[in-house]
Amino acid sequence: PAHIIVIGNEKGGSGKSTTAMHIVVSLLRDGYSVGTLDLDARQGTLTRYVNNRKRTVEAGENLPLSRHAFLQPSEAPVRAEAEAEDRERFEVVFCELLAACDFLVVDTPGSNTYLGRLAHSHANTLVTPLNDSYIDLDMLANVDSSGRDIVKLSVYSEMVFEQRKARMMRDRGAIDWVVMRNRLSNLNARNKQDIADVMTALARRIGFRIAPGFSERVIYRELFPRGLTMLDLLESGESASMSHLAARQEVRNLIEALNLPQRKP
Amino acid sequence: PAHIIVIGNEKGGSGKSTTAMHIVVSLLRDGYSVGTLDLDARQGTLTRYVNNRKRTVEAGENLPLSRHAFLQPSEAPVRAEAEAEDRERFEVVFCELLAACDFLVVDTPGSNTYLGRLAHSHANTLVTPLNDSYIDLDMLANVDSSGRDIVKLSVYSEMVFEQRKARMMRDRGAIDWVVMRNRLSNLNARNKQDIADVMTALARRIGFRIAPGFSERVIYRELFPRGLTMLDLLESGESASMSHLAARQEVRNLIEALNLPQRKP
Ligand SMILES: Nc1ncnc2c1ncn2[C@@H]1O[C@H](COP(=O)(O)OP(=O)(O)OP(=O)(O)O)[C@@H](O)[C@H]1O
Ligand SMILES: Nc1ncnc2c1ncn2[C@@H]1O[C@H](COP(=O)(O)OP(=O)(O)OP(=O)(O)O)[C@@H](O)[C@H]1O
Ligand SMILES: [Mg+2]
Ligand SMILES: [Mg+2]
Repeated sequence: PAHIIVIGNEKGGSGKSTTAMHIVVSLLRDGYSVGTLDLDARQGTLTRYVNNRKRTVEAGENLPLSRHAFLQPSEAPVRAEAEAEDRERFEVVFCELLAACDFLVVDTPGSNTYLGRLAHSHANTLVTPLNDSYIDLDMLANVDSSGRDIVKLSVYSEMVFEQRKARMMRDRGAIDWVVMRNRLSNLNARNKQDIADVMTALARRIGFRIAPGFSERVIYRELFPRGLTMLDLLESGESASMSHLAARQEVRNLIEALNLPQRKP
Repeated sequence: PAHIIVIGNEKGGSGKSTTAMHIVVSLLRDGYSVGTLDLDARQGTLTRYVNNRKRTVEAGENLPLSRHAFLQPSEAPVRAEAEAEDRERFEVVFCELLAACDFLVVDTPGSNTYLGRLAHSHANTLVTPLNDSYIDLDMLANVDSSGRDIVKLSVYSEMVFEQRKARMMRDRGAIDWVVMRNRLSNLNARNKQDIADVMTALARRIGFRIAPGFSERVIYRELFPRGLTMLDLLESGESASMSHLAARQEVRNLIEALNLPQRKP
């Protein structure tokens, strides 16, 4: 069955959909079959990215495509019914992709939803991107006014803890939780170091490991209308700027750090 | 009654809470009484920012504070009941702050919620920050693969349209919708221009105006643990770097562009 990679962070705009697409394209270009599941169907960023890619293929480009599905949250008027409906639809789509693909990449919303929590409880690998920022950090842990000491754990840490328990109870499975910084700049050495120090302490305390992340580069977002990533450009022989090559290396370093199981592509 | 400024954008991480706090502190430092209402109580970014500021005041700093309230969404099991509960709690808190303050700044979640929509329908001024990115733009309008032509309007534009109608029906009031770019960099001239062109066309088409926005600067986020903004630092005589002065000017330019009504501070 597919190895499941969930991209999660309750904090909005931390880079989940961007990270999801770059992991997807990297695996596709290595020859794997990849399923993509968008649980943020109202925003539908991943769905649009995949549809833009299809549009580019229909216009004549030869690009590998993922097998895509998305789930609209139930509109049932009673919460328990809506959750039951969400769960049923999730299981149908999830099982289908699980059987059909080498890897299944699930994009979750930047808010606390039943479908998002359900996906977390099914992850083999959980990838959490976050901005190099105390505001993003605040969803993992509250810090004191020096910005150096952890005062208490915060809502997203608690959610992951709950879903790790759910996973353990369902099938004794463990979730490999990998956190990466996103939109990093070369400047701001002091803020960067302060946050890195808190993250190192937090990693030990709540059980995640830290992977090399992505710098702030326009190449991570300017190809969205075409459904492309820099991996597609470079490997089709388009001219390569320094930033494109550096970005590709960042994506490769992340994939390497994820320690994904070997599959025959 | 207070002039109501709602900070809204369904897209996560566009800079709502950051923009909210900087507008709040600017108005406070000009001597106005400011109410703050956090409708994103689970994430609670604005609530934490305000509490961090209180903590700094309790430690001896002399800083103006907003009058703060936050609303947890109802947990009622039936959707219609939950919305009725949310509406009642909103009206109590809202009326109180409306009567007590010169300005009321409302921070909304980066997702589609009943409380968020309700706040939009009560706005005098709606401020929408967004990243200089096709991914953020996608919540206002879908564009074609060239990234230049608008294909159709998207979910957040539709939401604002609905809430403007609701406002018009309730009290014939109009919402001044101001959109600003956030986390701008000096690089990426082509992507920046392409997005600026789409925004100009969109502004005419859906009825918003564009205000000068904020650059990407660590000073917009590194003071979060202390509950401060660069306006507090500069005006207390702390040493001012070029970036701090430039950031303060960006905040002042935004406030100016908002065209807020004159109030006796
Ligand atoms: N490394 C990067 N370099 C440049 N821009 C980036 C990078 N990562 C993300 N972005 C931009 O930052 C914004 C947020 O990214 P993205 O939409 O992927 O986050 P998200 O966590 O999926 O957000 P949401 O919570 O709304 O689903 C987007 O405008 C995106 O284009
Ligand atoms: N102008 C800026 N310069 C530097 N960093 C910024 C700027 N604006 C926002 N940020 C950072 O970007 C991230 C998103 O900002 P913020 O939390 O204010 O957005 P939001 O729209 O309120 O997000 P959410 O949808 O999760 O409520 C945070 O880490 C914040 O510190
Ligand atoms: Mg997303
Ligand atoms: Mg916010």
